[in-house]
Amino acid sequence: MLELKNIERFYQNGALKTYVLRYVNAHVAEGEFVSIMGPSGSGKSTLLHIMGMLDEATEGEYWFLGEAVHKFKERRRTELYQQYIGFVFQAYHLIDDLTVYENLETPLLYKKVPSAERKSRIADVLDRFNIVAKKDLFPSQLSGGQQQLVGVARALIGRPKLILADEPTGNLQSPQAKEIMEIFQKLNEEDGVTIIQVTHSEANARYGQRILHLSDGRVEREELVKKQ
Amino acid sequence: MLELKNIERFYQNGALKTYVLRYVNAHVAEGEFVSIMGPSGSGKSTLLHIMGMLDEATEGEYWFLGEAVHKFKERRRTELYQQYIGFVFQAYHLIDDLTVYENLETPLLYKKVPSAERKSRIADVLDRFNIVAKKDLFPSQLSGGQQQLVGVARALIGRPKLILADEPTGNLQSPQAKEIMEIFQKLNEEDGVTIIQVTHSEANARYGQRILHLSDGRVEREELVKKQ
Ligand SMILES: Nc1ncnc2c1ncn2[C@@H]1O[C@H](COP(=O)(O)OP(=O)(O)OP(=O)(O)O)[C@@H](O)[C@H]1O
Ligand SMILES: Nc1ncnc2c1ncn2[C@@H]1O[C@H](COP(=O)(O)OP(=O)(O)OP(=O)(O)O)[C@@H](O)[C@H]1O
Ligand SMILES: [Mg+2]
Ligand SMILES: [Mg+2]
Repeated sequence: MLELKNIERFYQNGALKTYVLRYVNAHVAEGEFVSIMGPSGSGKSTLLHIMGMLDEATEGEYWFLGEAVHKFKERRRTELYQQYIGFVFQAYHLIDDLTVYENLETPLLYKKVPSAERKSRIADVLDRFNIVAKKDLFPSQLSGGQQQLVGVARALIGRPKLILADEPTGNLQSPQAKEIMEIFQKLNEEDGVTIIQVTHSEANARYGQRILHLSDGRVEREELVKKQ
Repeated sequence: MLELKNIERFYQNGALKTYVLRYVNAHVAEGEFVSIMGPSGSGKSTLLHIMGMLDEATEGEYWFLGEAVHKFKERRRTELYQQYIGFVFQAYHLIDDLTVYENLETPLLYKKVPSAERKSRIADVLDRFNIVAKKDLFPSQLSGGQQQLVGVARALIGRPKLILADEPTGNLQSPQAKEIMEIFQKLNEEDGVTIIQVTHSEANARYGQRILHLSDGRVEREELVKKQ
């Protein structure tokens, strides 16, 4: 599904060059469920943004569904993102002046889903996440965990081929966190959705098949998840 | 230290009245370390904001260090907040156009701490949290966990009498989360700082002495933490 070759990402602040990712090589096949773990600042969110074409590497190649993304202009990357990817952001990034309903509708508008189908998918996801009562509220009127749930729901509602989830359960209680991981697992096992999650939870990482351990911007080691 | 009597908080959206807190009674003595737990949307952040005088109850009394806060104007509440309280926000709320250094300096300016003392306290906390290299960056240039650490550091740097922490370790790896909880424990046991934390982590709750379990805006039950 996607392949990163010798990816580098640095930031230039005046004279100071900070390498955030270096010599990163990764391959994720369609239908895989992979976790990325590592200390704060090790480059996990940066790596996920590059995979999601929301950021560009400063060096290296990124192949997505056989296409050379590193050669594309922003317009083409945005098209691919809207068509194939559902992204759960670490800080949610809901649109403040859209209601919950409108935030959930946005990915469906990009995919040109017809009106009746949009209504039914939004109703379905509001119901499954138990947030029907919140549909006309704005993000600032929701609790932290509710905002996170809307962020997850928004990433799934367009039925993407690839889900990129950055700490999707950080603000949730264990029962709700478990619910989210079971939804991911079901999408992966039954619908063949490829999932790459950043997590600092060992429990969450066990839902996947493989773990990439990042440290200081490099993939320090890979671990296979042993199922009991 | 603080006492809440029959606290109620509702929101009015048009004709709809949503009760977020109801019949809440709570007493926290100076030097206590209390945790607040409960499902998403149960009112934990709302309760913490009322305790921190950042929000007002719609009914009931709030006594803080023997003073009737529910009778005060905003100016007096802000004074008390700046003088006695360090607040760790669930969504960090760092000031985007101030650097890390300036964000950390802000509480010290409110407390009229002299310049040399400010410099030394900021240097000390940057060092302890291992973020010296980030001091001149802006919050948007930090990782999620780094922003959370700066939020915690900013709450502690003014040496408050009362720390109110809303999910202070949600975006941190276990070793760093443990470090934060040990800092809290030390401040509580050695300096008598009163600590009230909202957490969904059982492990974090064990650092305190008592747990208030919230459900649908009420204190459903209290639990004493049994030390081994
Ligand atoms: N302005 C508002 N209008 C309507 N409802 C609101 C408003 N602000 C907050 N709420 C509601 O208050 C309830 C409690 O919110 P609060 O942030 O205290 O929950 P919480 O227990 O901290 O949850 P979490 O664990 O998800 O952070 C939520 O259901 C939220 O939708
Ligand atoms: N604009 C920027 N300028 C300089 N450094 C930056 C910039 N943006 C990000 N960084 C740095 O990139 C590093 C990696 O950030 P990233 O968000 O990928 O970490 P992370 O592994 O997701 O951490 P966390 O677990 O805390 O979320 C951090 O040290 C951060 O300070
Ligand atoms: Mg991150
Ligand atoms: Mg909250």
